[in-house]
Amino acid sequence: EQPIITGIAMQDNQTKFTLHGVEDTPGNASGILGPIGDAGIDVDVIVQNVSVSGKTDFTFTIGNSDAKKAQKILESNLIKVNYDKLIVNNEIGKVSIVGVGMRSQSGVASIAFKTLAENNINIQMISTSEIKITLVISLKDMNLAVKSLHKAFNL
Amino acid sequence: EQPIITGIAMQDNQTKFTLHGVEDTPGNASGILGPIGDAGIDVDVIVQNVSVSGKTDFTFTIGNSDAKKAQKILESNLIKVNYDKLIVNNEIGKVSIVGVGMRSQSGVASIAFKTLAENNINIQMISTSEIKITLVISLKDMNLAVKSLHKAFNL
Ligand SMILES: C[C@@H](O)[C@H](N)C(=O)O
Ligand SMILES: C[C@@H](O)[C@H](N)C(=O)O
Repeated sequence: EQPIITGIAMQDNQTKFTLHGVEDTPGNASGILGPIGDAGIDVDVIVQNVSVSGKTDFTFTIGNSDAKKAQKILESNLIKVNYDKLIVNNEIGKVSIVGVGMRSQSGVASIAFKTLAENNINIQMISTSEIKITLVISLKDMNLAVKSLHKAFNL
Repeated sequence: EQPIITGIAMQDNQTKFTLHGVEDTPGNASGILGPIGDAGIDVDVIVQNVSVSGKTDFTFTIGNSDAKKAQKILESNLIKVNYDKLIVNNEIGKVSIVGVGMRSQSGVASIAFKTLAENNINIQMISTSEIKITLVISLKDMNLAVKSLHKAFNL
């Protein structure tokens, strides 16, 4: 099945929260997102990779307008969730390659990664699905990223 | 916009590769996926979280039948990509909550996380999009995960 790229989407008004060093045991993902959701905060990207030493990082992005509220919750309203450090970054941009049939994404993802590498743009986060390859990069790199990806995918 | 959950998808024939301690500098994501893609290996989930100390983990899943080939490439065919350790795990299962309008995912993700937590199922990896919340868990937890998620979402 040949992937069809339909567009490059971008978002530059988000804040990324990383709970660094969350214990990788049942209940912590729920313990973090529960209070955030209860406060009516919409969450966009959620990324968590595997733990290598019993601890992992739990990262999510939200709109800038909810950032203060979210920070307060994470710093004082979590129940039974331990983490080492909270990292907040609003100098991020989200760029997504949107398409269909990206089931075997290696080809499309490879082109995207290569394009950014050639433009010396660092990829901070990656999260993929059959219809979307989502990349979080530095806000300052956004224009160049979107422009070069459009060119790379003939859009 | 109210999210509509259309189903719980599962996959139990994948192998997860984690390159632990990849330098978080431009070119490494491309350096890893390029050779994998060139070998005709289809990649399913790709997850990379932020680096906290200049290094990060790059994880992807592929079908079990490609695992031997992928391992060989990662151990000897990468060019200019340094990493500390390669972690291979085929005792994993992928369970996804599929729907539409999960733009504000906190509600749906919260229910999913809570359901697994209540069943003492550890969530190893998380990757989300508007149409899919993808969770990687232990293979042995798959049946219970799928059953309890069906119940939680009234499917
Ligand atoms: C880190 C967090 O996701 C944990 N593994 C959990 O299942 O809740
Ligand atoms: C780790 C890897 O993703 C790196 N940041 C890159 O841009 O290629």
